Amino acid sequence: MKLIIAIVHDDDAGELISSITEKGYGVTKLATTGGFLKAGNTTLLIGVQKEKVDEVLDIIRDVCKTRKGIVSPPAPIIGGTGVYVPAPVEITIGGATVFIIDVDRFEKI
Amino acid sequence: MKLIIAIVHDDDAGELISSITEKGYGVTKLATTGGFLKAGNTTLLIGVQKEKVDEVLDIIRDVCKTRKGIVSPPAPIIGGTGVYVPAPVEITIGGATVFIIDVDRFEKI
Amino acid sequence: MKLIIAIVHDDDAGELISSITEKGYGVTKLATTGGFLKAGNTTLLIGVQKEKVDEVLDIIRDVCKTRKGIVSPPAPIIGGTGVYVPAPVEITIGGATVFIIDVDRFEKI
Ligand SMILES: Nc1ncnc2c1ncn2[C@@H]1O[C@@H]2COP(=O)(O)O[C@H]3[C@@H](O)[C@H](n4cnc5c(N)ncnc54)O[C@@H]3COP(=O)(O)O[C@H]2[C@H]1O
Ligand SMILES: Nc1ncnc2c1ncn2[C@@H]1O[C@@H]2COP(=O)(O)O[C@H]3[C@@H](O)[C@H](n4cnc5c(N)ncnc54)O[C@@H]3COP(=O)(O)O[C@H]2[C@H]1O
Ligand SMILES: Nc1ncnc2c1ncn2[C@@H]1O[C@@H]2COP(=O)(O)O[C@H]3[C@@H](O)[C@H](n4cnc5c(N)ncnc54)O[C@@H]3COP(=O)(O)O[C@H]2[C@H]1O
Repeated sequence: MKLIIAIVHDDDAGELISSITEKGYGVTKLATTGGFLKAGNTTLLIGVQKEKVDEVLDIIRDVCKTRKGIVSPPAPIIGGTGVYVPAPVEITIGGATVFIIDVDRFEKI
Repeated sequence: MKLIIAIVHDDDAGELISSITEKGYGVTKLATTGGFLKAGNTTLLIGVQKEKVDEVLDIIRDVCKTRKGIVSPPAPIIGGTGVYVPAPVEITIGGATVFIIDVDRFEKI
Repeated sequence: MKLIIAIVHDDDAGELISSITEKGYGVTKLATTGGFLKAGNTTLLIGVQKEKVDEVLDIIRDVCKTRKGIVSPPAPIIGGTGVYVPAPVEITIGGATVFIIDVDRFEKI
């Protein structure tokens, strides 16, 4: 058994969960927040048999798209020759950040 | 050290947390959502010494009960001979889904 | 790759996240609840290369302070000689409770 911890964009979470449950897999959803952009995102816990990990990763690849995010500039910089307002910076937010962890024991009670 | 990740029904969470802390164990609660029924449930993180894992599993077995859930039918199906409304399907929701993970290092700062 | 799961006090979370992202590390925040005091706290997921774990632990040590918490006494005890109201008990809440877990595979999709 492996535990897949996938951090995905909120806009992809609904479709991703449906695709995962349609294939008969179990999934639990956590509402989380990105440390850098401080925007809400979604973390999924997906426990699967070892030989099914790649199938679930394929579903994540199909559904989760790369997006652009805007990092609001730090406060304007007041220098000798006037005020300088740094332009907002566009960054790329990946489709998913995925950690795969070994599960010692799995119990359904 | 092992980390127990237990996904339980909201109605069992309060009693389960009390039973675990009364025995002197540490526990952290996450409000989560089931992927299939889309209903709220509770995920507990319980870090325990390896030889105490079975004692905590016994507490979970004592407290967490199996329940029935209703899966609302998909939309009515409109066919040649009229409208067919599939009956709601009753499914069984287990007492707890438990992942036990090995902890490399544990630090209290 | 290691996954650091750090449970910290809400009051330290903002500064801790900034210090971690300033060093270029990724971090995801979960709003959680302590099992014993039933007060809100924060759980951080921080995926880092193995040789960077100690640097992140140092950041956590710098930022997270030990605090006092009050455990409200259980209900007053009515005995033969009158009502006895146990005094509130002061306990120490550590700076951080940290689990470090081995990651089998890490994927950026
Ligand atoms: N310290 C830093 N310096 C410069 N740029 C930074 C940065 N931290 C993040 N970014 C950039 O900002 C995007 C959003 O990060 P955020 O922390 O809000 O949201 C993150 C975070 O919640 C989670 N995440 C990513 N890497 C992680 C890690 N190593 N550990 C824990 N969570 C991670 O996945 C979300 C998306 O990450 P992704 O890498 O696709 O996209 C990241 C990355 O492009
Ligand atoms: N392998 C796994 N990885 C991560 N989390 C897991 C998991 N297995 C179970 N869970 C978590 O535990 C809850 C209860 O699962 P249980 O299997 O007892 O009870 C399940 C099961 O009887 C059924 N079910 C779940 N997924 C299904 C699927 N893909 N197809 C058919 N039935 C499903 O619906 C009940 C409620 O499921 P729901 O998703 O709402 O809520 C799930 C989910 O949050
Ligand atoms: N082994 C473990 N597994 C999972 N999560 C863990 C854990 N150990 C600690 N935590 C998390 O860290 C928070 C702070 O724990 P700390 O041990 O510093 O500070 C604790 C400790 O001094 C005391 N405490 C906790 N559980 C206790 C128990 N069963 N009996 C007596 N005192 C307890 O109350 C403080 C606040 O506890 P609270 O539960 O509200 O909040 C806890 C809990 O959310």
